[in-house]
Amino acid sequence: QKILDFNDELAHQNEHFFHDNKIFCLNLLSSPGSGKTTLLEATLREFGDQFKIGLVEGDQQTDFDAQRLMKYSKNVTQINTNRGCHLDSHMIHHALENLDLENLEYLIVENVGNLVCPSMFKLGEAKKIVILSVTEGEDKPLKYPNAFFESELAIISKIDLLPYLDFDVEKCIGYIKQVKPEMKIILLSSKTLEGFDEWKNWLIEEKESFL
Amino acid sequence: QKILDFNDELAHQNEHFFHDNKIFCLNLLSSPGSGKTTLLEATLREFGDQFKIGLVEGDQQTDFDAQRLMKYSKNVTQINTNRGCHLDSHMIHHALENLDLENLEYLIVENVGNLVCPSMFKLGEAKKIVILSVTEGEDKPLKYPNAFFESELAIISKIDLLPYLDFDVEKCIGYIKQVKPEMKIILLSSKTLEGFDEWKNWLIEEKESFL
Ligand SMILES: Nc1nc2c(ncn2[C@@H]2O[C@H](COP(=O)(O)OP(=O)(O)OP(=O)(O)O)[C@@H](O)[C@H]2O)c(=O)[nH]1
Ligand SMILES: Nc1nc2c(ncn2[C@@H]2O[C@H](COP(=O)(O)OP(=O)(O)OP(=O)(O)O)[C@@H](O)[C@H]2O)c(=O)[nH]1
Ligand SMILES: [Mg+2]
Ligand SMILES: [Mg+2]
Repeated sequence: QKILDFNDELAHQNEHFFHDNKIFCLNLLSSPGSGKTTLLEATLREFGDQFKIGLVEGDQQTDFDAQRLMKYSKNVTQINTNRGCHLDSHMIHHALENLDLENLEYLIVENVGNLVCPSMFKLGEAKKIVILSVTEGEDKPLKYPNAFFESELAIISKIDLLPYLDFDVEKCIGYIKQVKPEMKIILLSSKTLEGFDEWKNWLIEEKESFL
Repeated sequence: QKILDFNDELAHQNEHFFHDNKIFCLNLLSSPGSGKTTLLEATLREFGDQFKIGLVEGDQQTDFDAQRLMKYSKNVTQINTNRGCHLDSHMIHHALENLDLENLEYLIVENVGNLVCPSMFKLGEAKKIVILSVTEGEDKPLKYPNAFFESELAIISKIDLLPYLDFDVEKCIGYIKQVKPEMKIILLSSKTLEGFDEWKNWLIEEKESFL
């Protein structure tokens, strides 16, 4: 409990910092391999010139994800947790030192691939986003409810693979709404860019109304 | 650390119990939706009459996975961790009370879908098995090395989907061997049953040499 309280305190500090500097911070949660990094690659490619975006990459080990994003942006930093299963606000606080924060509009944090632990640790973000890929199965929202309950946007990813799977989109949407009735849901593919207009609009509108 | 030591103590107790009763216990680790339950469904369907198998299902919430397995076997019990990110030896100790242990040959534990935390908690199992689906990407073994380092078998699942993905099987095998050179690797599909002979033989041989 003490650990959580200390984390929350520092999360509030981060929150104030973001607010004072008009930075819209998003925390991306999902299982390993749901498509977080691929989504960010496509986001930088498609909108990287229109929005000023800073990125924090979290992984147990390697800087593979940061390396992938650095093909499109210099404003990227990698955190390794080693045995840790989630990012915390202390890590974020220090990660900011490695980024160009001047005129930053968005700070997007890709959390460690994990549908359980990251949902329980605030980073000071404005909103959490949970990503579920169509290859994982429809029942994940009910089996891992915290990650969905704590998020304000659920992205159903890799929809270009739907023809090859028996994934029931409507069932999945129903399960998400069971956990969080007011959840905004976007279906997209980082491969075909289907759903990317909706994703872009969400980024614009949510930042507007938040700041 | 105290928590880990207490868990290890109870894990040793479980280990002794399994040894005395000639039960071969396996702990299945993977991300959410990698195909653990589907593998167990197919395993029960294909070999459930030849091997006496008991099953422990672990999830944050719901008994969906236990329900799925109960279509094929009565010897199934579900543990809910609620906010917990992994099963522990205390939970396993109690779960055994709900199973028919008489003449049991295999006890297979499906851990909470999580590629980080379960690798750090012993349950008293003979071996850990890590499952990685081809839809998750090749680099997971290096990014989540603990889960692979602690396992003796790596199953690459859902191989029937390979025609629709650009997943590099050889690269993935190389990454696994980087983390654990002696890792036994099986490629399989729970849908087409490709690789199931290998899986069956592994179950038979490993139990033989362990007990
Ligand atoms: N077909 C298809 N594949 C995708 C899509 N998005 C991601 N992938 C594939 O899914 C795999 C994993 O993608 P990543 O972006 O690395 O997933 P991640 O969530 O960042 O993984 P971690 O950071 O390790 O948790 C890769 O092989 C990607 O090519 C998509 O929209 N369509
Ligand atoms: N094409 C294909 N799909 C599979 C295969 N194995 C599992 N799936 C699908 O993958 C999805 C998830 O499968 P599950 O067996 O529920 O995965 P899991 O690892 O038990 O998930 P959790 O228990 O929630 O961590 C389901 O939609 C399955 O139908 C396979 O071999 N081939
Ligand atoms: Mg990633
Ligand atoms: Mg399962």
